[in-house]
Amino acid sequence: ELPLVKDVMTREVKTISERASIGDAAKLIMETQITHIPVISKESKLVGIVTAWDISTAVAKRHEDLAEIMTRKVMTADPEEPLELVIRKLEKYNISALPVIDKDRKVIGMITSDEISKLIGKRG
Amino acid sequence: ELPLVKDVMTREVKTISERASIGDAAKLIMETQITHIPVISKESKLVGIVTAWDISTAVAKRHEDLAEIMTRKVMTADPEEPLELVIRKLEKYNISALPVIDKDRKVIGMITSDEISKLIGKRG
Ligand SMILES: C[S@@+](CC[C@H](N)C(=O)[O-])C[C@H]1O[C@@H](n2cnc3c(N)ncnc32)[C@H](O)[C@@H]1O
Ligand SMILES: C[S@@+](CC[C@H](N)C(=O)[O-])C[C@H]1O[C@@H](n2cnc3c(N)ncnc32)[C@H](O)[C@@H]1O
Repeated sequence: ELPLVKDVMTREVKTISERASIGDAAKLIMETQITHIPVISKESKLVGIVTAWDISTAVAKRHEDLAEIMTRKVMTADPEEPLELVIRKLEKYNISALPVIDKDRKVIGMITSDEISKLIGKRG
Repeated sequence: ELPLVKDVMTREVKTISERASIGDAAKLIMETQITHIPVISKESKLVGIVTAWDISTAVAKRHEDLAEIMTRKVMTADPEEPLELVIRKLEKYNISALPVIDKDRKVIGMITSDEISKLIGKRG
């Protein structure tokens, strides 16, 4: 049987405030080597996601503000969700990570194709 | 048994010339939605790799040239290599993709954690 999201997700999530700048997001992505950063409101609720791809696109389009480049309609995962559903969502939207949220839309983890791919060798 | 790299790699690879600018790389990443772009010489040999993460880092560090931000020591894969070795390399270096090269260091494919993670559901 496949594991659940909560068995594979990372729990130490780097997030950024919606009031941050593109430079702040770029610095956080550089320092953590993480490419997907959930954007949160003052009440710590998920309001968007900004990725290295978005910052690269900002360079191509000469955008200046985080609000211009972050994605607001975020695909998320539930900790009790089976991994197959997550894999299908990642494939359908061509994305590489999903924030895991609780009932208050607080970010409690991240599940990534990097982590999922590591399961292959272990399952034989 | 696990597949070989050649069974999982994508063969349509977007590459960029080492004489390109950061703006050219950012535009290619935006248009293709691909985050890992092999950098090739005039003779089409692999000389580096530039990713969305590198362009994001260029924003944080205010770098101006592709040569400043691309990684020259590229981790690659061989088409006949077993997938387990690839998964170990990705994990060891915390990277999400490997160019697949032939004996002349020409890029013949890409293997990514995105593609590998899609195998999970199928193998049951
Ligand atoms: C289409 S993907 C292509 C590159 C790569 N697969 C990735 O995930 O970054 C790039 C876009 O997907 C968005 N994205 C990434 N993860 C997302 C998620 N969980 N929900 C919604 N959009 C997401 C990013 O904000 C970015 O605009
Ligand atoms: C350490 S990773 C962290 C982010 C993400 N895992 C990724 O692969 O982009 C970012 C750095 O890895 C480098 N990189 C990505 N794929 C590589 C490869 N196949 N060989 C060498 N360096 C690579 C990039 O050039 C970038 O400087």
